[in-house]
Amino acid sequence: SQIFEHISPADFFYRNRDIAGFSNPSRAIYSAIRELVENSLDAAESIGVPPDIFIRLTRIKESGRGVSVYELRVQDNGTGVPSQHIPSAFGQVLFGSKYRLKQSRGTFGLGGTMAILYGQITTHHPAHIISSTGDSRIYEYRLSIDIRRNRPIILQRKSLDNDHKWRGTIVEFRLEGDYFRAMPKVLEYLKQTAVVNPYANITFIDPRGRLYMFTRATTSMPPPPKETKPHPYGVDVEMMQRLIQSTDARDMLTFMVETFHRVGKSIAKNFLKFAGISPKRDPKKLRPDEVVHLVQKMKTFDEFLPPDASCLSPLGEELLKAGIIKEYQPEFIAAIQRKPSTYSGHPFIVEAAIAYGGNIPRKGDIVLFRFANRIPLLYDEASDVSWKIIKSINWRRYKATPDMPIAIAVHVCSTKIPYKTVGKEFIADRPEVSREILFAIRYVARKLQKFLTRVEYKQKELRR
Amino acid sequence: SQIFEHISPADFFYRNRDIAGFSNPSRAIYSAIRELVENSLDAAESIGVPPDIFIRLTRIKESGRGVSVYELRVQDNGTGVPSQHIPSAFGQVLFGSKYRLKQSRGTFGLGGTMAILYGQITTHHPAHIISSTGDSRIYEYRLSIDIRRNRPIILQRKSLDNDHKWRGTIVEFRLEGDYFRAMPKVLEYLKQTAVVNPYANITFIDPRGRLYMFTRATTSMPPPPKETKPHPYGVDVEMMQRLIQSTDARDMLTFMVETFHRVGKSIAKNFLKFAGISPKRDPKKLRPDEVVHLVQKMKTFDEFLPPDASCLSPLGEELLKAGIIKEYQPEFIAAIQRKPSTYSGHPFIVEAAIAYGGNIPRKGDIVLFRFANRIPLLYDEASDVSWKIIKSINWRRYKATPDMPIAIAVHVCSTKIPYKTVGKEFIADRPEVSREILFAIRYVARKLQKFLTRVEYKQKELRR
Ligand SMILES: Nc1ncnc2c1ncn2[C@@H]1O[C@H](COP(=O)(O)OP(=O)(O)OP(=O)(O)O)[C@@H](O)[C@H]1O
Ligand SMILES: Nc1ncnc2c1ncn2[C@@H]1O[C@H](COP(=O)(O)OP(=O)(O)OP(=O)(O)O)[C@@H](O)[C@H]1O
Ligand SMILES: [Mg+2]
Ligand SMILES: [Mg+2]
Repeated sequence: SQIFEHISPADFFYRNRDIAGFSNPSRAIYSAIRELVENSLDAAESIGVPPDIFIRLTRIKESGRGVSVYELRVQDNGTGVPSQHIPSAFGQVLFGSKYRLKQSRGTFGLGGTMAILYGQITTHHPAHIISSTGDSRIYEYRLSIDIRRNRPIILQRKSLDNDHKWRGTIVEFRLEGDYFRAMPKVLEYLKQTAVVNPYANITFIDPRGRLYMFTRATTSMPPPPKETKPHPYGVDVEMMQRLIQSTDARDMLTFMVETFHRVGKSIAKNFLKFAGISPKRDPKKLRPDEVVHLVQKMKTFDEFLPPDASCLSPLGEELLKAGIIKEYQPEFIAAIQRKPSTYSGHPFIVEAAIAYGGNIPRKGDIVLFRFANRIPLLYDEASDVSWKIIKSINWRRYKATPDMPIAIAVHVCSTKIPYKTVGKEFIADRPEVSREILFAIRYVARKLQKFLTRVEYKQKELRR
Repeated sequence: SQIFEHISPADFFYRNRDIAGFSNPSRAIYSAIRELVENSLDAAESIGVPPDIFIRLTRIKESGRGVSVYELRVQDNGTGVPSQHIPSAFGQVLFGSKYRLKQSRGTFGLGGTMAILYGQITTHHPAHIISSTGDSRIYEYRLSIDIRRNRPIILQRKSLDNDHKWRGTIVEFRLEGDYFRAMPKVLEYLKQTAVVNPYANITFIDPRGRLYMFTRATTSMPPPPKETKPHPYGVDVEMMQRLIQSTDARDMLTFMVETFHRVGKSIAKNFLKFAGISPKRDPKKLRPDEVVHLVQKMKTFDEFLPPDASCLSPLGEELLKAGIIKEYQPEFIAAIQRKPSTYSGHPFIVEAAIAYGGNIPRKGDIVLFRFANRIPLLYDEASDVSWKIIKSINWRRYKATPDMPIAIAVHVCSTKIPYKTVGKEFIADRPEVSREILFAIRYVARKLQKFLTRVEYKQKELRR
């Protein structure tokens, strides 16, 4: 007969590690490296410091059939983790500092912990964390994860003098994997990461002792993303109830102005009139059906201002083109940064670039580069919303044919990227986001069309 | 400065509902229907009863832009849910009866709850559950979900007389969606579900009042899947520690025999000798490094017997061919059921069929049907391991060209399907599983090759 049980989130991701991007030994190496590098980039950027990241992957011993036990060590000059939070940050799933409404690479609260968990189940070796927030102490932990209870087990804890006021984090742990199969993707990831984060220094020493240095091209950092308020468009009933629960506002007018992004008094007044709710009502006294009504009206009121781009950190057209130019020296390149838009309360910006010719390979299909919050997405291209949009476009309208050497780059930045997978492989088909990607690609496709028309014209001229 | 928080699993899937298959209004309708239908199929099969499933989707009101509020009602004649578990079964994420080592459609403990959660955040309407296990009472609940605490809120609970000894479950809730966009996929899902579960009656009334009846072709049920012990090959350190923790065995020989699938005394003796561990040792007294050593030796010991097929419930070659035959009347069809294999302790069986000609469309690509534990997988084909394998095969070797009308069906059954996504869209690239799929497809491809060779020969004969 049936046995009903509940399991912890760590147990869920342990049992379903394919879902977190740890399906096989080569994928595990890729996922572990990218999760730690993304944590380090977030950590340095959050204090406006150009990131210095050192990655070392050492082979400890062979396990057979291409698989070995490796030790991965990633060091950064970021914020560091406060001592009391180190065990949970690395030993508990669904714990972190990125649950705010702010653009960052991390979003789920489980990437770093998942990598350590995978290391633990394949090698049983505890994780070694050293960190300081730049104060007078450096903290050193050896941890393992109690997977069934989703909590860290502190095996050792030391506190050391921090005479040099070092600030940063070192994460070191062992895992079983297949680096040599993962290598092309790992190197491609680091290379593309360096391109869209040109202010970062990334150093990688691979198991054969080879040194890869991606030296920063600039020390100037883009304006950092800022925490923002939810945009009223697309807020759902649950979000609305939480906002009502946590507000100090005593009336609906103040609630609308204080709670939402770019809602001033006059817009708030007009909206409340449109929704038929008195501005004097106490938000906490709205009935459930009134809350539903308010949420539905928020979707159809068209006077809300679009989101302000300043809370986000897009690449900018120059940086988006830079990677393609460096790689392919195309004959033609065009880029666009769309105005900010919003889905489910989250502001986002789509940027796209298209390039033709040069050394772009002719592979019978457009070469697509995808980025989200400055992270390169290298897997499952065919499931990504950008790919589907490219496939849905009739390229002949733009004088482009499948045998032409064409490359497209798409970057989406947002307070929350709608990833379809926990492994952050590709972006889901959210209507507002796919619409923006479609418009961005059509815009640059029209620029390509003008170029191809001029080329065609010149060729005709030459033949005469 | 940084704010560290933890979130509940319900909050995680609320914030990341794209991950659970609820990205957009049409996808939400599809996901809600399939999650409830799969629960109903599991519930009836678990007591060996031919499933009778009634699905009704009613439009309540329009919300604008193609999106409406619908009411979804799914009724079955399955086991029913014991009264004390109804709130958690439907109102708590990561709770369920399918965490055992047994083949079933459900595996994560969140599908039904996720559908209800999505309904709640889009309509704020509580869920209505009626269920009885066939005893003297029927229980009726109205529930909502406390998302931040991942627990059910019981709004109403009634207990009614069950004079007719009814047994089953009715789940009724409202959600916002776009049925007309979802319709082709919903109907395809129900049709393919009926094909691979020919003993099930499925009735669907759509929002326009149209009745779709998929009447059972037989009342004979396949032998039900059985709960089994983990297979020793591919067990990891965490699993090993849990098995050691929960065993009653006082010595390693008894532990090996009682814990693992198809390990008898002589195999256990040989393995322990191979691993250099005395059969008399107390499992609970093994040192951590000895546990790691044992796990590694389990991967390389080649005398373990392959899994027994009897714990699994494959379709069988006839049933796998039946759907293709009915749909396309092909000129040629061949199928294979591979012997059981195992990954990470989970036994699995791969079945494949290939068909040529008849009404199979020539779409420049092979038509692929994918199934896992008798569930049709209709999304993200290009990310699925079966698709990748088909793409990696050099079909010219088998005399097949891309313009030929070829269809392939692949079914994987296992105590755990390695889904890549929580929405169960496609299967991850697990080495042991992809190997089996590759061999199965090659086998039927060789049969196709023989057929195409005969066809080619006959055509040459005719020309003379
Ligand atoms: N190198 C680091 N420097 C500073 N803080 C870190 C570092 N690595 C992890 N953290 C902290 O630990 C938390 C948990 O990290 P983890 O990677 O598990 O989740 P996340 O980054 O929040 O989200 P995601 O799962 O999307 O990566 C982070 O939110 C951050 O606060
Ligand atoms: N129609 C039903 N009849 C009987 N039991 C049911 C029914 N629907 C749900 N349940 C019970 O509720 C539990 C939770 O269902 P839910 O769909 O959330 O998770 P699951 O089916 O276990 O896994 P998955 O997330 O993969 O679907 C099930 O394990 C089952 O015990
Ligand atoms: Mg992270
Ligand atoms: Mg289910």
